[in-house]
Amino acid sequence: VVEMSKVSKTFGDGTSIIRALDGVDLKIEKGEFVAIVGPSGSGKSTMMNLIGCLDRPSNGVVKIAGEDLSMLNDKKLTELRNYAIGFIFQSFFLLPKTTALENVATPLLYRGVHSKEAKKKALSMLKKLGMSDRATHGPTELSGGQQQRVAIARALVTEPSLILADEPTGALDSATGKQVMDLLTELNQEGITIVLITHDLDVAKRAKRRISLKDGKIISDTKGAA
Amino acid sequence: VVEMSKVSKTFGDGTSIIRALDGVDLKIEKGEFVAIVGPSGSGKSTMMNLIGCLDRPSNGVVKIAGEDLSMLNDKKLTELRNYAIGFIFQSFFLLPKTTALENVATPLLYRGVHSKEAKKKALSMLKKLGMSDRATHGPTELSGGQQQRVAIARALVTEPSLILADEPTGALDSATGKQVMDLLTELNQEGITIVLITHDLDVAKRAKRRISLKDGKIISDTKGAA
Ligand SMILES: Nc1ncnc2c1ncn2[C@@H]1O[C@H](COP(=O)(O)OP(=O)(O)OP(=O)(O)O)[C@@H](O)[C@H]1O
Ligand SMILES: Nc1ncnc2c1ncn2[C@@H]1O[C@H](COP(=O)(O)OP(=O)(O)OP(=O)(O)O)[C@@H](O)[C@H]1O
Ligand SMILES: [Mg+2]
Ligand SMILES: [Mg+2]
Repeated sequence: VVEMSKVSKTFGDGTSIIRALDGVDLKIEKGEFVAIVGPSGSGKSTMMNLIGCLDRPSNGVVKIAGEDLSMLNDKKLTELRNYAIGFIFQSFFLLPKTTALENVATPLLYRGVHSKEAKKKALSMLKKLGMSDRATHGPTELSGGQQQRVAIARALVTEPSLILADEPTGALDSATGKQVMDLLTELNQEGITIVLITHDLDVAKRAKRRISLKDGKIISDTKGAA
Repeated sequence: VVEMSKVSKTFGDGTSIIRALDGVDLKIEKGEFVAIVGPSGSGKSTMMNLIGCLDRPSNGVVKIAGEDLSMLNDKKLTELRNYAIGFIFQSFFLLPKTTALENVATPLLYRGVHSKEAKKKALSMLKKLGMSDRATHGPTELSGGQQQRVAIARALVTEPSLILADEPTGALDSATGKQVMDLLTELNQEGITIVLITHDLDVAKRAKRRISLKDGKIISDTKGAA
């Protein structure tokens, strides 16, 4: 469902070129549960932005569900992003003057779901993440870990077939982090493909495959928790 | 150097009162290295904001270096914040359209340090955090962990006597996180007081005292890594 061939991504130009990704080849099948690990700055979030159709590679081809992303126009890319993919961002990106409930309901409203049904589904997802009692609060009224859980709820509420999670437990204590991992594991068992970036080795162990990045390159790709 | 007596902090009013902190008594002596742990939403960042003079309690007294913060006017509070305290924020709060170097130099400029000297000290601190090669880049051009390291550099560049670190390794891989903890341990050995919030038990073990929060209350306070 995800395929990258000879993918590179560089930033900057002339004197200061940064090779965020450098010749990456990668295949992820439907239903896999993959952890991406590596040092700070090694290219993990950059890779995930390419998979999530939020950025385009400088070189190489990225395919999602067999479709070469460079062949899709913006309308089709947006459709893919909104209907097939749930993205949990490293820095959350919650709408600031908006309640937790509205933040989570937003992707459903974009799909044309009626407001009443969207809010019902949003509340149910917030409940799964222990956040239903704070549904009427905005991001500035929530702790770091509470904001993270709202971001997770928003990514999952549309029941995507591909979940991209960038450090989904970074701001959570171990008990709350385990609840999130239990939820992701449950979704994976239902057939949903999960690609997860983490610095936490206990989290990485719960995936079935581990890809290690270093300086924009894949240095190891092992199946079975190690 | 930090003293809290019967401190409470509530948000909201009428129907939805949130007791972020509820009757907290705490004494931290000069030179201590304290870890604050607890579930997401238990009041850790709220407590740190009160210690860091960024917020006032709803009840009780907060004293820094023997001074009751409620007795200080805004000018004296700002002076305390800028000269004695280094704050590493959970969400970094870097200036957006500003380079890493300028972000780190800013607290020195506020103290009246000349621009040339401020930049020299800023670059040296960025170097300690492995970020000197990215000094001319702004936050949007940096990875999550790189932004975190710039935020750490900024908090340390003024050589504060009290460091308040809210999840300082949250976005870092374990090797980079260890470098940051080595640096904090070194500063503590020089006599600097460190109060650190973390969800990472390996990080908490490096402190000499652990305070656990739950629902805004201190439920345990143990000396010696456990
Ligand atoms: N401005 C605010 N308005 C309403 N509630 C708030 C506000 N700021 C914090 N809170 C609430 O106070 C409680 C404690 O928040 P705090 O940020 O201190 O938690 P924390 O322990 O740092 O959590 P985390 O580990 O998730 O960062 C939480 O329930 C939070 O939602
Ligand atoms: N817009 C940009 N301009 C310049 N460099 C960039 C930009 N975005 C990312 N980079 C650089 O690309 C490299 C990879 O960044 P990326 O965010 O993918 O790292 P990461 O592995 O997610 O790191 P972390 O674990 O710290 O989040 C880093 O050196 C980063 O500074
Ligand atoms: Mg990242
Ligand atoms: Mg917090």
